[in-house]
Amino acid sequence: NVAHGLAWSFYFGYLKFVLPDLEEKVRNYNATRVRLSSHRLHILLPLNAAAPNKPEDEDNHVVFHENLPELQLNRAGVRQRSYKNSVYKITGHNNETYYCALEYATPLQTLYLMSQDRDAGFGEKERKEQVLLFYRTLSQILENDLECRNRFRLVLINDEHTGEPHYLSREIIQH
Amino acid sequence: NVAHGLAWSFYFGYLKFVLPDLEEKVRNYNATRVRLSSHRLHILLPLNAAAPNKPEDEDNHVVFHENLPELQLNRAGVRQRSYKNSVYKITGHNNETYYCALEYATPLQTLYLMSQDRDAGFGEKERKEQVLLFYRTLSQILENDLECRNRFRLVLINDEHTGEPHYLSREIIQH
Ligand SMILES: Nc1nc(=O)c2ncn([C@@H]3O[C@@H]4COP(=O)(O)O[C@H]5[C@@H](O)[C@H](n6cnc7c(N)ncnc76)O[C@@H]5COP(=O)(O)O[C@@H]3[C@@H]4O)c2[nH]1
Repeated sequence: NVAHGLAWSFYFGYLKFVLPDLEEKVRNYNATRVRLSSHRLHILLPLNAAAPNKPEDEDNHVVFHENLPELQLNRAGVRQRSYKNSVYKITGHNNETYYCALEYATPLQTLYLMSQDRDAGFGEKERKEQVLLFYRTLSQILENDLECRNRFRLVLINDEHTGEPHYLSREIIQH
Repeated sequence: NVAHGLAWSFYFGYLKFVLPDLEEKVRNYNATRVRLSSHRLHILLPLNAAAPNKPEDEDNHVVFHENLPELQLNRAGVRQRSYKNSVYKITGHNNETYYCALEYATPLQTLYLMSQDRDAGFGEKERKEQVLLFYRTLSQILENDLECRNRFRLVLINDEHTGEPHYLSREIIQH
């Protein structure tokens, strides 16, 4: 049950300390730069685990704006390891603009690559159920952490979107 | 089998691209700075998964020297995500000095924290066997990647070292 461990890893190794820290950053950001439409970190979960490195490649209505100031921590021997989040400008179909910090759930890239590697013992047909298990496990973990629970939004993306060029921006704004 | 997924994640999400990139960095580093005793990334695997954030806390003969230049990549929506490795100076018991890039295997921190959280479904007595499963799985994966195979050293650390203050430096140098 790979998704179970990856959800816990995403929490203990990242969200548990990044989400509380983000709260502070986002408050300072609104005061001085563009006004964010939401304070929450939007975490994108494509159902087929195919997470690209640049959301623009999926939908050109999702455009990188700039990075928030980085957080630096000593982690497991790496000195001043850097954690940063990216703010995107999203354009809706009525031309409304929506700014927020967003990223794909990076562990889904591992699920995807494992399903393609015959040594990893994990196939394409298990992938979707693993993404759903990841989503359910992560939701429960984050709900139980008072320091995290209102600071994120898990956005399940149904990417069997035959040729709809702006499905991603639509799903983020509508959410 | 949490350790299995964490080993694959450590490979696909980190070592697969960091190890080949490190080769280049280390060659430039030797030419201009301190001479590294080994080009390999030393990855520490404490058997009880208790990986501290600063190795100095375990053994003051392992001292941070400086970071290598960082690698920046667009990853899953995060723009210019930073990957860096730290060079340490290790002093042996004959006062010999040994310089190398080293870090604890970060996923072991997840194993440790999961074993402490009663919701994670994973107890302290399974922890050691999960560390060994992580070690075996990771060894196989890295051995099969020609771009990785001579660029790392997995250092299993037996940390049931009753009061030996320099067990870590000894294990790194002797390895
Ligand atoms: N030593 C070290 N230095 C790094 O820069 C690094 N980056 C990743 N890893 C380890 O490789 C594996 C794969 O990483 P992935 O990004 O898929 O998952 C990551 C990712 O989903 C999220 N995360 C961690 N750091 C960041 C970050 N800086 N930005 C975004 N997401 C992050 O939280 C998960 C667990 O992180 P770690 O528990 O630190 O260990 C990871 C993991 O075991 C690293 N290990």
